[in-house]
Amino acid sequence: KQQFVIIGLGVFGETIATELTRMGHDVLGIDTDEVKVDRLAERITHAVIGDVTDESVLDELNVGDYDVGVVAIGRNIEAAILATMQLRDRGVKKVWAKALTNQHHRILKRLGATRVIGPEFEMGAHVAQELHYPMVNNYIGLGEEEFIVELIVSDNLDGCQMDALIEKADAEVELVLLKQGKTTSTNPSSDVTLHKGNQVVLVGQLDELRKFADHL
Amino acid sequence: KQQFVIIGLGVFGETIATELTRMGHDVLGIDTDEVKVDRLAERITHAVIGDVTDESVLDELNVGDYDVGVVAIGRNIEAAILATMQLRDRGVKKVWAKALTNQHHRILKRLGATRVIGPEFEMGAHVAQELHYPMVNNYIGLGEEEFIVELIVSDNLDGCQMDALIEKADAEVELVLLKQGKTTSTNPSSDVTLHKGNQVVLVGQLDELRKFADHL
Ligand SMILES: Nc1ncnc2c1ncn2[C@@H]1O[C@H](COP(=O)(O)OP(=O)(O)OP(=O)(O)O)[C@@H](O)[C@H]1O
Ligand SMILES: Nc1ncnc2c1ncn2[C@@H]1O[C@H](COP(=O)(O)OP(=O)(O)OP(=O)(O)O)[C@@H](O)[C@H]1O
Repeated sequence: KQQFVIIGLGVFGETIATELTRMGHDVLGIDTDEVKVDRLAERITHAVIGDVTDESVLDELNVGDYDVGVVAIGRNIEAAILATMQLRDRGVKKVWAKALTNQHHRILKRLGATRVIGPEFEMGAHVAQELHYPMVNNYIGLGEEEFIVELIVSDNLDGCQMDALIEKADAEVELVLLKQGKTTSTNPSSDVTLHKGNQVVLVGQLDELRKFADHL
Repeated sequence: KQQFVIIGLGVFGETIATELTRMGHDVLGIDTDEVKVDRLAERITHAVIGDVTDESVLDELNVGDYDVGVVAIGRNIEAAILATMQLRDRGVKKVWAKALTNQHHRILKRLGATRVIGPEFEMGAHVAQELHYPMVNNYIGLGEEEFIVELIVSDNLDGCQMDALIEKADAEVELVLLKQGKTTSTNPSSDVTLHKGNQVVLVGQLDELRKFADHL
């Protein structure tokens, strides 16, 4: 069980605050907006009206005692900057911050944010990939351009064999998991026949995965 | 190559528009904000100043000819609603829309959005999971409460054997991929010794994965 302070209770901050509370942690939420604070009063440990650009606010709340701080203010970069600095100055070890743009990202990192997240940017990139490769349902980056990708088999691939598809694309990708209906096989043989709606999980280098996807 | 119309060029819309253009598609971007439109003029196929609550704007741009429409307006729900309806009325087959809240999500779905995305909500849920389970780096939901999860081995698990950890937790989870340094093995033996920083990919039911994570 940890203690979290969430500064900024827009959709992003509120979601983090309520989810962490639901999972059993102590969560303090701070926002200038009374409506948002009231709405959360019953759903998180403590919801407080306060302006973080006022240093006394965070002092009175003893934020230095918290394990983790999350700065969930996007547009008001000055408030996000001040909140990040104040949390770090008071000794909060882990401070995650939301950033709207790449520039804000670099600023917050330099001011001590342990990690910076760009929800609109990251989801935008995700959506673009899904629109470009409609068969891609989800993916995980493993670093060094290597990805795990989940594809949903479309109509036109119904009845195809996996290894035939890999061979035709001449792509270095591997099948690691296959879910057909409710049955998941974690070591599927590559000559398996695919059916519409099946979930195919592959791993490979980005170029090879693209090569594979372009030949579908 | 497809034709996309992106309505709303905030961070989310702009990211989608620029990424799709970079991947070779035709992209029309529309926004009321001249500054945003100018900034994108050189980076997407067409960037146009326009207010989508004015029906003539979309008519003049022949949006009916586009394959896909993305409504990337979050706060102005009325504009998002009108944009969604107008795209569908003009025959755009695939319309994806951003929604800030669950209520907006249901409204946009009912008005014909093919798919609704909540970037702040989805990333908020993601961040909460990562804060609750610090070893979890990423995950993919396969449906029916089944997940693929990527963990990063922490200090205290350095030198542990995978099967010993699974046994100790008495959890029904399977090791599907292991990345140690730059080497990825897609069919790792479960008695493998883990080292700090290794990337471990497991699959299992949510309860079993939690059971495993709680025993780490
Ligand atoms: N100085 C401040 N002190 C405390 N809270 C603040 C301060 N400035 C802004 N906030 C709060 O931070 C929250 C998030 O601000 P932001 O401008 O990013 O809104 P948003 O884009 O609607 O958020 P989200 O994208 O998470 O829905 C708002 O609820 C706002 O009231
Ligand atoms: N009627 C409209 N016609 C065209 N564009 C609009 C209209 N209303 C809002 N927009 C544009 O939609 C974009 C996104 O609006 P929103 O209010 O969601 O801002 P945002 O939260 O800053 O976006 P993001 O979270 O993507 O950064 C803005 O650039 C805004 O100018």
